[in-house]
Amino acid sequence: ERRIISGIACSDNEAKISIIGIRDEPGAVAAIFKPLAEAGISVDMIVQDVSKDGGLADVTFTVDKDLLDRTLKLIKGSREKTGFKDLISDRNVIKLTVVGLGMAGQAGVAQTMFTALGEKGINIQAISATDIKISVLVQEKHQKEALKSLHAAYGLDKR
Amino acid sequence: ERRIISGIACSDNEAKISIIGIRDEPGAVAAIFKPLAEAGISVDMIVQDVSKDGGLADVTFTVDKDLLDRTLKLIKGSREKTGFKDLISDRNVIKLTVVGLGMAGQAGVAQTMFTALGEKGINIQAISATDIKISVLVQEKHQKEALKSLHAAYGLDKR
Ligand SMILES: C[C@@H](O)[C@H](N)C(=O)O
Ligand SMILES: C[C@@H](O)[C@H](N)C(=O)O
Repeated sequence: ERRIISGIACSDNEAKISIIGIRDEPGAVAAIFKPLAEAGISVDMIVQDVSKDGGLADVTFTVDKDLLDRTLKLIKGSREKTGFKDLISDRNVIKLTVVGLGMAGQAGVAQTMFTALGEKGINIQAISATDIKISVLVQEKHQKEALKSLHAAYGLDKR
Repeated sequence: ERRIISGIACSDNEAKISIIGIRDEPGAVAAIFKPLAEAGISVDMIVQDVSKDGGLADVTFTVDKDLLDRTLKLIKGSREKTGFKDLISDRNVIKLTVVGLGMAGQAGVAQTMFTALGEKGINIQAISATDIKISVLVQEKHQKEALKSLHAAYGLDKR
């Protein structure tokens, strides 16, 4: 069975932050991330879906766990400017990433990942994929089982 | 001024699909993408944010424009199984991607992209970023101006 992915990675040093209800208008996310960029805080995963209700959108992203408190402080500090509705954070997440090989047959790469997690009852909290790279956030407690399931699903557990 | 990105790409052959209100429980997205994977339809960008209200989540993704109708048909066809609330699609989008170099100073890469678009009044519809790669969806009509602004923002317009 030929390989369709080049690797599976797991990052457990990330914390998730969700900013709820930012204005869906030009410049809104730029204003959100400005204080973070100025503080030199690197953001890893970023997920923002289209807005539906009343022109408000949400954005979820991850930063290193040890930068969480500082990041939350900066976001709250700029609330007057950015005007969001709610702020949620969670330290107990891991980011699982699968990288495809970009060959024919890639249609199944994301599907295989989602199925491998779904079948083990592991809930996917967020998905960020572009091209051949797919990242998902799940609860930290699932780490061992998630990696085992992913390796098996992609045929990487054969020795 | 040193380069902080390795490239800017624009894909104008993509159509956006948003599936609104899928159950936020294990296996839900797997069920959504199953018929697409079985039909050999490759999905490029995928964005799914955390759910807030009543355990329902949305997922937005892109496929080649010429596969849009077929994809919508397949999604509607499996609605009994997957049970979503709404289905929205849009052909008039382009995907802009910036790839960072993964060096120190990466904190500003996403910020620079968002600011470059925001300042030109270009609205960001969706964001999918992981590690050094950031992709956003904007309206097709903004293509020329968006690329011009991004090249200038990253100092790639100097000759
Ligand atoms: C929601 C946010 O992405 C907004 N549309 C912006 O362009 O900044
Ligand atoms: C919403 C969707 O991602 C769901 N949580 C799943 O795991 O499939």
